[in-house]
Amino acid sequence: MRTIAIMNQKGGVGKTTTAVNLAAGLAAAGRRVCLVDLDPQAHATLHLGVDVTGRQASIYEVLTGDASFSSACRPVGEGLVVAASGIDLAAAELELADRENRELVFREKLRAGPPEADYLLVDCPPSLGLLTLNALAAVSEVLIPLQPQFLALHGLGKLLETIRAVAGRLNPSLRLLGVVFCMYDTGTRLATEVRQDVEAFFQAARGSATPWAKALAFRTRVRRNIRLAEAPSFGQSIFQYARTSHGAEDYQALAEELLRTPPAA
Amino acid sequence: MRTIAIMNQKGGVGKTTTAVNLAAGLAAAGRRVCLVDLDPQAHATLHLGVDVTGRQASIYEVLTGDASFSSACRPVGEGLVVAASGIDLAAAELELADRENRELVFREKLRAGPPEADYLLVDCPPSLGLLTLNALAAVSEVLIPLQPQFLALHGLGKLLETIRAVAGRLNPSLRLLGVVFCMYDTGTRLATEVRQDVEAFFQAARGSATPWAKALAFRTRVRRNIRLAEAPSFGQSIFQYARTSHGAEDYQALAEELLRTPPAA
Ligand SMILES: Nc1ncnc2c1ncn2[C@@H]1O[C@H](COP(=O)(O)OP(=O)(O)OP(=O)(O)O)[C@@H](O)[C@H]1O
Ligand SMILES: Nc1ncnc2c1ncn2[C@@H]1O[C@H](COP(=O)(O)OP(=O)(O)OP(=O)(O)O)[C@@H](O)[C@H]1O
Ligand SMILES: [Mg+2]
Ligand SMILES: [Mg+2]
Repeated sequence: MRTIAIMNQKGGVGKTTTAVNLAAGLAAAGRRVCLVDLDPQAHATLHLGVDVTGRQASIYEVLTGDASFSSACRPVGEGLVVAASGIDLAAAELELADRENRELVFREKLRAGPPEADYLLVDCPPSLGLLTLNALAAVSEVLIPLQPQFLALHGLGKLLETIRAVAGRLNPSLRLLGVVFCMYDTGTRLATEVRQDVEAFFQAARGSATPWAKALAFRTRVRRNIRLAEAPSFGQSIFQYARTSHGAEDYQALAEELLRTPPAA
Repeated sequence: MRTIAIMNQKGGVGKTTTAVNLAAGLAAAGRRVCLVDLDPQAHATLHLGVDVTGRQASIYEVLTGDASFSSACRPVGEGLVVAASGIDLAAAELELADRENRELVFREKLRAGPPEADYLLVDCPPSLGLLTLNALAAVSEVLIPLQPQFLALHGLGKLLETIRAVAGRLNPSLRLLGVVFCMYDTGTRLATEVRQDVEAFFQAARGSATPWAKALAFRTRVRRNIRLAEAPSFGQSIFQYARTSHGAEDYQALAEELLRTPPAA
């Protein structure tokens, strides 16, 4: 099972949109996919129209209680299950704060009962707090959605340092798989400049002793496309909502590129 | 002094862009403005090109150490000072977690040494954690930047509940001033639908016993405009970077509308 955290502490860069549509794209290509929603906003859960009322456990009970990982998993379509989040997850960060090995709770639960899947994708909240650290400790690869804008680029250094710190302290096999440009405004000077900066940075890091030595900027760029913003209000992935849109094209291309890209770990 | 927290736990909706450009717009209208950066990403600090490397205190030392509030304030232009943040602020949430009255630390420091200003604006991180709670406990009004998209709208209910909880427990005078639509794609069906939903919600809440009984959707809408995304890379407000752009027009109109709107508190 390939395990990938989709994270970036910068808000609104396309983490959830990428996690959901990449998961759906991989499932459409015949892979078994488990999507984990580790964001208290529960947007990945909402995006796919998953119902969290009812008695079934959510990821909150898995992290803070005795619920097994698989008890939070709900099938949402051909080859895709979602470990759903609820707003109670916001309390988890403060509740876990006093625990020993508080960053390893998610990894322990995953190891105790791993899902039957080829890919495990984890949608992270826009912060470097305990929930994100739990994700980084549990996976082997990190995918960073990046909006090609100055404020979004600025935090990349801090992100890499966080990945290096987690690899050093909690999870030696953690590697950066790469960045994917989202909401890409084709043709603006800013987008081109940012993309060139990032590509040059990773070129220069080739072969270094860092967790990003094999990282790449994915060739697929996800263009800005209003259909991607509309799909969540129907509880659907972009493939269900607007199969012929640019958004569906780009996320299908991204899924295919990921399938061709060997694990960074 | 009018005190306003600019917050929304949804990421990337325009909090920092609004905090910085509204502060600059109010200063240009002759008001004395203090902008507080409570986000560990330090994007408001970065956006205005403020240098945090020297020996001067940042907001981290104010919250976790003995530094006074005014020691973190740096003048950045006519009538505008910034209480700057650094990436050490990320550690503040965990460091404050064990303190008594952990949500009131910022308020106490502000009361001990208030800045000489007509307006105090606080840029918040994309979460409902301790830093945001500190902001909500310290101010009288909340302004919510809202991207007119489904995922961004979905969290509004939770935001209002958080404001109500803080007003009930920590800060009885806290009121929602209103929402301002950012990155408004004029003409899309989604934007119009979301705007109408929000306006209808606040109409219906008029006169209720809630902290949002007087809230309004600001008439000024900030259109999507690439100049707003470029300005931070030059360390400038939109007024310095592109004075004739749509972005400058919209934030000037927002500043003027705010000056005409009586306090909600
Ligand atoms: N390529 C795109 N084109 C147009 N809209 C997009 C695109 N990608 C995402 N969006 C929209 O932009 C907003 C932000 O995206 P999203 O919520 O996926 O970001 P995020 O990084 O998960 O945010 P958060 O930091 O709050 O978790 C959403 O309203 C989403 O629908
Ligand atoms: N009206 C606009 N038009 C175009 N780009 C915008 C606009 N407002 C903000 N942006 C850009 O969109 C991105 C998100 O905005 P911003 O960083 O202000 O949001 P935020 O809510 O503060 O994000 P965070 O949740 O990470 O704190 C930034 O790159 C910013 O430059
Ligand atoms: Mg998200
Ligand atoms: Mg911000």
